[in-house]
Amino acid sequence: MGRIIAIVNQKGGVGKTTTAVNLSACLGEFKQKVLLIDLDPQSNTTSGVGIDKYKVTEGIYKAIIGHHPLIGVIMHTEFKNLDVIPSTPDLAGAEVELLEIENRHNRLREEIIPLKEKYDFIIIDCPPALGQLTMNALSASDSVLVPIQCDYYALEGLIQLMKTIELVQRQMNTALEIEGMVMTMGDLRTNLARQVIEDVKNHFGDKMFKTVILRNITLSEAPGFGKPIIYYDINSQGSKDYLSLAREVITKNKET
Amino acid sequence: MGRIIAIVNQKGGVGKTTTAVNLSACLGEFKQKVLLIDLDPQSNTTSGVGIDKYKVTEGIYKAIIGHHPLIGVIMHTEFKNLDVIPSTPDLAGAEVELLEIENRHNRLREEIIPLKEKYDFIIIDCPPALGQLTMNALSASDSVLVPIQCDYYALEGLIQLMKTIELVQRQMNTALEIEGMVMTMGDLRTNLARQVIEDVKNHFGDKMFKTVILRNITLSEAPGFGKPIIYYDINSQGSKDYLSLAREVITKNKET
Ligand SMILES: Nc1ncnc2c1ncn2[C@@H]1O[C@H](COP(=O)(O)OP(=O)(O)OP(=O)(O)O)[C@@H](O)[C@H]1O
Ligand SMILES: Nc1ncnc2c1ncn2[C@@H]1O[C@H](COP(=O)(O)OP(=O)(O)OP(=O)(O)O)[C@@H](O)[C@H]1O
Ligand SMILES: [Mg+2]
Ligand SMILES: [Mg+2]
Repeated sequence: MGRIIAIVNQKGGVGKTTTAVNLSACLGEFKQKVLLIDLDPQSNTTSGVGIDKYKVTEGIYKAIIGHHPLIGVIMHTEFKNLDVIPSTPDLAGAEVELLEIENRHNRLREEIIPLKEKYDFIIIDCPPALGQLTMNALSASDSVLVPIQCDYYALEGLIQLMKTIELVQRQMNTALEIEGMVMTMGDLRTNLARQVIEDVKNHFGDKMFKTVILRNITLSEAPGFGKPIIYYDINSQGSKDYLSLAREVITKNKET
Repeated sequence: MGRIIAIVNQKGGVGKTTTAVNLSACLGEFKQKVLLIDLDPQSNTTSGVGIDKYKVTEGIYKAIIGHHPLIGVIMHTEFKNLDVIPSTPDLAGAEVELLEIENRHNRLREEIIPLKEKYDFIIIDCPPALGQLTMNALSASDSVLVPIQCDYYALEGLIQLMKTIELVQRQMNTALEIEGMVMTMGDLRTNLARQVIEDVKNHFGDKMFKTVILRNITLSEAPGFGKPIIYYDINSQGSKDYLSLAREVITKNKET
């Protein structure tokens, strides 16, 4: 049965999309069947795997607002074992539209259950907010993976994020676990990065992945070519880091 | 009469808060009286000027939801000519609460008009979304300043952002202008950054500020000490860049 992991952090620009796209591609490289869902109206995940959001007619919006079965909006990509459900520009309206729907937080959860048998992992990229779309992802997921940038402002939002996760665990999804925290954009030459990593380790202990994603220019170049890092430059630091993260995620889930 | 500038970009982590805090402090250095408003529930601007959001009892939430006059929630800071209206954790609920209020997009606009006489500049930091809070800021402002990170994903959201600004200009605030685009976190040694700057220059021409904010570790260290960059390290690249941006903003507005 497939494991559903939501990539969440309301702080902007911490590497949610970069982690969603590259973790998914690396899991696929290790023969895991992966479905990547873009739940962010910015559609960065969609373009990160080479799909033009303006050419897509049906995406996640049609499933969670239009009751269209999810299976009908799945697209195959050119990358090994990687399917994707794209986001379209109309998703920007979903934050408000969901407020008027009965059982609004469970729309994605209801639709996603039939897909768990078809994939080993379902990865959901979320917008930088704790609004209706992110609540849908938290309600539908088995666990949450939190990218944390090695910067001061990124630490500030963690208290709020943990409170929201606890709220979801109590009221919407008692089975929701923490998959882990992954440090991103780390420049280990600086005191600040080392200090932030130390702080997170003290707070979250073994929930922090051993892999630290280092700052690496190729990770920000690859989206311009619509390719995950291992298909853009397999020898880059970014590829090493995300392959290592994927191995940790597989090992952790094989044990259970 | 004070000029109200909203710092807006729905893409996360592009330097909205860093620009709001440091531009405000630098304008204050040049003897401009500045009010900085934190309209983001993450409260990064509030902590960026050394205020503990958990110790603040009244902030922007009380004014736009609670009809409390804005003047009553202004705090003085230790920095020259810089006052601030902080954000408190209850602001996180405002995105949904505003939907039930009559005339929801104009709450801030109604409250802010009396303050225009007391300040030379009012700077508003916004969350990474085009929701109700950002719409309030766009409706209340004379102009929009858009930070753009020198990265591929940051380019993607600009079409959506410009459409939203045009919508606001047509329906809510015909006088809204573009103050300008400022390129941020530029590492000019990389092709990507130079290419992104070139693209923005081709699209937006003279709306792009001449100042490019370079990537500079001191800019991400300063928030940890609750200080704008010119009070943390006046000799840093970050101080030079934001002082230069402040000079451009003053020159541009003196002409009018
Ligand atoms: N390890 C890294 N090294 C260098 N650049 C990176 C790294 N990870 C991400 N980036 C770049 O940093 C920017 C922010 O990353 P990304 O867009 O993945 O964050 P996000 O959390 O998804 O943002 P948002 O909050 O807007 O959804 C992007 O331009 C990306 O290319
Ligand atoms: N020029 C720069 N050089 C180095 N680091 C920077 C620079 N500008 C901003 N940063 C750092 O990058 C991160 C993102 O910047 P910031 O938080 O200001 O962006 P934002 O757009 O306000 O994010 P959000 O979308 O979450 O509100 C912060 O940790 C900040 O300290
Ligand atoms: Mg993203
Ligand atoms: Mg911010």
